[in-house]
Amino acid sequence: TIPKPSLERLFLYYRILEACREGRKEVISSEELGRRAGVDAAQVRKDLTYISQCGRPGIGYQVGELLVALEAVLGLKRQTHAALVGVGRLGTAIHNYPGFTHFGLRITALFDIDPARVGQRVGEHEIYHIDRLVEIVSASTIQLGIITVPAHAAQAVANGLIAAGVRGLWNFAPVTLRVPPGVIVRNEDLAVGLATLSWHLARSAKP
Amino acid sequence: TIPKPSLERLFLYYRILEACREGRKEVISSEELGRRAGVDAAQVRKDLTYISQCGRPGIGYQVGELLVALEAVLGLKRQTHAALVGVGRLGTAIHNYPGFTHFGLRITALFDIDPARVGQRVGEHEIYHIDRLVEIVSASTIQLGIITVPAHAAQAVANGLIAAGVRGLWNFAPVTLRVPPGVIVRNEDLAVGLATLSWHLARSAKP
Ligand SMILES: NC(=O)c1ccc[n+]([C@@H]2O[C@H](COP(=O)([O-])OP(=O)(O)OC[C@H]3O[C@@H](n4cnc5c(N)ncnc54)[C@H](O)[C@@H]3O)[C@@H](O)[C@H]2O)c1
Ligand SMILES: NC(=O)c1ccc[n+]([C@@H]2O[C@H](COP(=O)([O-])OP(=O)(O)OC[C@H]3O[C@@H](n4cnc5c(N)ncnc54)[C@H](O)[C@@H]3O)[C@@H](O)[C@H]2O)c1
Repeated sequence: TIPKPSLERLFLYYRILEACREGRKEVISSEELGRRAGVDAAQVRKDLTYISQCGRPGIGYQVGELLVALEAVLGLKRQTHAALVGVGRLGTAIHNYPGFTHFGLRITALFDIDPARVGQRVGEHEIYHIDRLVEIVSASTIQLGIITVPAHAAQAVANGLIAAGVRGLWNFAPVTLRVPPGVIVRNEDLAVGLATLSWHLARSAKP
Repeated sequence: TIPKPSLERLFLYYRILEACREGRKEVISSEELGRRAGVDAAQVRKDLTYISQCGRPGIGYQVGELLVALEAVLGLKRQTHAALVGVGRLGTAIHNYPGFTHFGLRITALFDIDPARVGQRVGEHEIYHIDRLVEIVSASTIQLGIITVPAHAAQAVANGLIAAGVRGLWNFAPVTLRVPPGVIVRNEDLAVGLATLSWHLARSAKP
């Protein structure tokens, strides 16, 4: 399997190579790909061996070939359907963001608990009441749950998604979810990200 | 200095202990703190040595004492002032989020380029035009820049913030920023987070 840091870099290279394709650039060296990704060239070459791509010395890599190989290994053509629970500030920003379709994500159902939001139409979807989560999700092709509800509601929402057969959770609430084995959780704790940055900033600030 | 994984966990413990204080819980064991944080008890004890806290065997830690020690070591009482550039979907969600004040962050200036947004009032702030970034930020106590503009504009915005004296950047745009030594950048690449989750999901899915 591909180690996590390499995997994250491969997704980064994919986005850079897409921009090259749009700019009609056909060949790229590991030095240039490295410069655009903020990674050194030797690391780029090592990462690309995971998708069995070797550049030609002096010429580099074919952009088109790299994209095909990355799409296959990273499964980017695969569609992943997701339910988003909690259509508040963050949920709305995530739902409306076109960038996730690059990676094959489609949000196909929205849920909330607030009577003022339930029944509203957002884009092509209607916001369902959370009580219908298991009924709607278990009858769908949804494999992923995006949790953008307040911290106190997150565990109950996770339980509902798991009961409906979802095996992957993308959690933005600042709590540690307890899930059975076989369920994959990715926590995005934005506040901790910020706190770590300002901590480093204070330590490096001029005394 | 504190290693990054321990540092991120200390912020997580801080949030859990705050909830304990609100619930009038005065003592907590490393087992219980570990269970709430999703970390094993031995790791909790090891992390807490960074803030020179040792529990009493059989009794545990005083919640109040841990909070005081964490606030001091993590510098949580320190105010960090930030400028947010790009008051769109994500920028608005981040600006309105009350959770960041726990970690001493205050967003004190907003910037955008869209004439329809410039001059609008959001909460207590007026949205300034990006052309006034250096003038306003260099005359302020702002140390941190939050970048929520589209990818094509992010490098120019980073340059402006650095020119204005900012030394820390929290970047949400999916590009690798090039910055001079001494400037700290934290990238939050949400799309890569999602892509990695759906990759693991596909690999573990039933064949
Ligand atoms: N806004 C940010 O920038 C930000 C940053 C970091 C973390 N977060 C975290 O993301 C989560 C969402 O934050 P937000 O700012 O969007 O909050 P918000 O209050 O704007 O939105 C929360 C939404 O969840 C809904 N909800 C509440 N309980 C529910 C339940 N049981 N079932 C279904 N829906 C429910 C609410 O009706 C609301 O629409 C929170 O856990 C927050 O801590 C947000
Ligand atoms: N919305 C999400 O959930 C999400 C998820 C992942 C990544 N991102 C990234 O975050 C960034 C913001 O995304 P969004 O969804 O909020 O986009 P958006 O288009 O809703 O907002 C972008 C804002 O930036 C402003 N802007 C553009 N150029 C500018 C410049 N030169 N100076 C100042 N302001 C400028 C625009 O006027 C707009 O208000 C993007 O880089 C995006 O790729 C967003």
